[in-house]
Amino acid sequence: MPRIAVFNQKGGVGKTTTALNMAAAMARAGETPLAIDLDPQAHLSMVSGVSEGSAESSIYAFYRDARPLADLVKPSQHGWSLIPAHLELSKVDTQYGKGPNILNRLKIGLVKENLNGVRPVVVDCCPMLGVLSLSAIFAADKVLVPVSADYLAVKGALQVEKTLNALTPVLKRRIERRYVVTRFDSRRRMSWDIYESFRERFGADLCETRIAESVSLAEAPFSGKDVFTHAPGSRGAQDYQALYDELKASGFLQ
Amino acid sequence: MPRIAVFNQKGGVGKTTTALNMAAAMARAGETPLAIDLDPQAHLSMVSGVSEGSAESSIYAFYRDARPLADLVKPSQHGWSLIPAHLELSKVDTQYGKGPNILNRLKIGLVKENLNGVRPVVVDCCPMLGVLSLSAIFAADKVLVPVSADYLAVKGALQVEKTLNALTPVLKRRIERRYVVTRFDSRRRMSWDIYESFRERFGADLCETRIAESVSLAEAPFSGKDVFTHAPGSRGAQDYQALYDELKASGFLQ
Ligand SMILES: Nc1ncnc2c1ncn2[C@@H]1O[C@H](COP(=O)(O)OP(=O)(O)OP(=O)(O)O)[C@@H](O)[C@H]1O
Ligand SMILES: Nc1ncnc2c1ncn2[C@@H]1O[C@H](COP(=O)(O)OP(=O)(O)OP(=O)(O)O)[C@@H](O)[C@H]1O
Ligand SMILES: [Mg+2]
Ligand SMILES: [Mg+2]
Repeated sequence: MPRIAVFNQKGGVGKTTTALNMAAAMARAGETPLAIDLDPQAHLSMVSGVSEGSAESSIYAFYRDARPLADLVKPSQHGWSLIPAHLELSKVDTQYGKGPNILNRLKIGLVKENLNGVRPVVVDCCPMLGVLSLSAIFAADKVLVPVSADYLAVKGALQVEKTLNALTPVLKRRIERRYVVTRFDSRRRMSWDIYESFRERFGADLCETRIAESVSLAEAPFSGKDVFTHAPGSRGAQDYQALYDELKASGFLQ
Repeated sequence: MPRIAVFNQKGGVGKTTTALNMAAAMARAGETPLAIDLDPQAHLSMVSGVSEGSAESSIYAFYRDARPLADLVKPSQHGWSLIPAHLELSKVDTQYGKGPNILNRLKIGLVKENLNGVRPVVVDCCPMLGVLSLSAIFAADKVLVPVSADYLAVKGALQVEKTLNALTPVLKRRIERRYVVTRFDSRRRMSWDIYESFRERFGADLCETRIAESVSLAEAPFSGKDVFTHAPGSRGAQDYQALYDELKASGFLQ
């Protein structure tokens, strides 16, 4: 069962939107996905319709009090479960170096509790390469990198690639990764130019599926729903379904 | 002369785009603005056409080696100057509590060197409320808050308002602030609904000017230019000019 970190240190590229709708696509395919919100700003928790809880009932309790991850799982209303985040989680990022194993704790917890023997895990990251995002990458088998089609996102994607490659000797394995272009505006010449340059740079690591800029994806959080529930026929739903199908077919979701 | 922090802890709402084009608008009005990049990911530095430098020639040298800010100023090619950032700057964020006065050092430096007696200062922040962004807010007279017209941005704007109000007793003054809606898509019903709800919530603190989603703003960084230089007649240039004019007329840029 895959453990997927949704990561890009660039802000606003669609990490949370991707984590949410990938978990929903997995649930619709009959899997029982577990989403983990590893962003102190708790955006995935907010858009999952999970009401705001205390730090003690969030993933921060795993770090601070060694609470079992299984105790922190909340069902969302749409077929997938979530361990929510909390603002206190930012204390973990400022603890770099204050524990030899902090980067490995999430992986150890998931493996020890066998939380993903039978269920896929999707981790949403914050827009910073700190202890939390590194913990997600260390815990994951694979990294899904949403990239938007603009200048700083191009720079950011190259930075992500560098980071993942730099971690290969540390983790003693090559981290499997896929880049998916999001917020794609097909009317812009620039969008296609960038897509082509990603294709040249990342080859088969670049998804064929592009997630179009689509109002259904921006609207869905207002009803606390994923896009399939909020707007089943919409472009946004079709694109995330296509992304799920492509990643499934290519073995990325094994 | 104003010191303006461009801040929002939400990623990808247009902080860097706003900092760049506000500095450019000031330069076109005959002012001599100084931009300070306080994001370890150095996006403002990248889009200013300032080539990537060492940590020693970035704002990190001010923090680590107490180098004078004046020594770190680089001219950009379009009439405004910049103190660039560097990835090493992330070490400052992890030093919370390791220096009683770290939050005040930028303000003290600017005042002591009288760096903005005659010139306005614009500070670009990273998408996190840590030591760096707090330093920018402490150093600034005013905060300009770009907000995009979507669900998480609404949540984020309320969070920013809470944060600024919570700092009032700490700073012993009310931080003057303006919210500006960015990446506005006037064809979406949702955009107008959100704008109206911001108007209700923020009243006169919400700018009349809305920055439309406009390809010229996304393209300009590819040529290392601000939008006025890259696409003078474009919607993006008009909108940022209008924002500058509005903030000037209302006294926010005094
Ligand atoms: N394909 C899309 N079409 C329309 N809107 C989108 C799309 N993808 C994302 N959005 C909207 O853009 C905003 C930013 O997306 P999102 O919050 O998922 O990005 P993020 O990378 O998680 O941001 P952060 O770095 O702040 O965590 C959200 O409000 C979301 O609703
Ligand atoms: N009004 C707009 N129209 C079109 N594109 C825009 C607009 N504003 C911003 N963009 C593009 O959206 C992307 C995100 O904007 P920007 O990087 O300025 O946001 P940010 O808040 O600084 O992000 P971060 O949180 O990562 O620092 C950029 O590539 C930028 O070119
Ligand atoms: Mg997010
Ligand atoms: Mg920025």
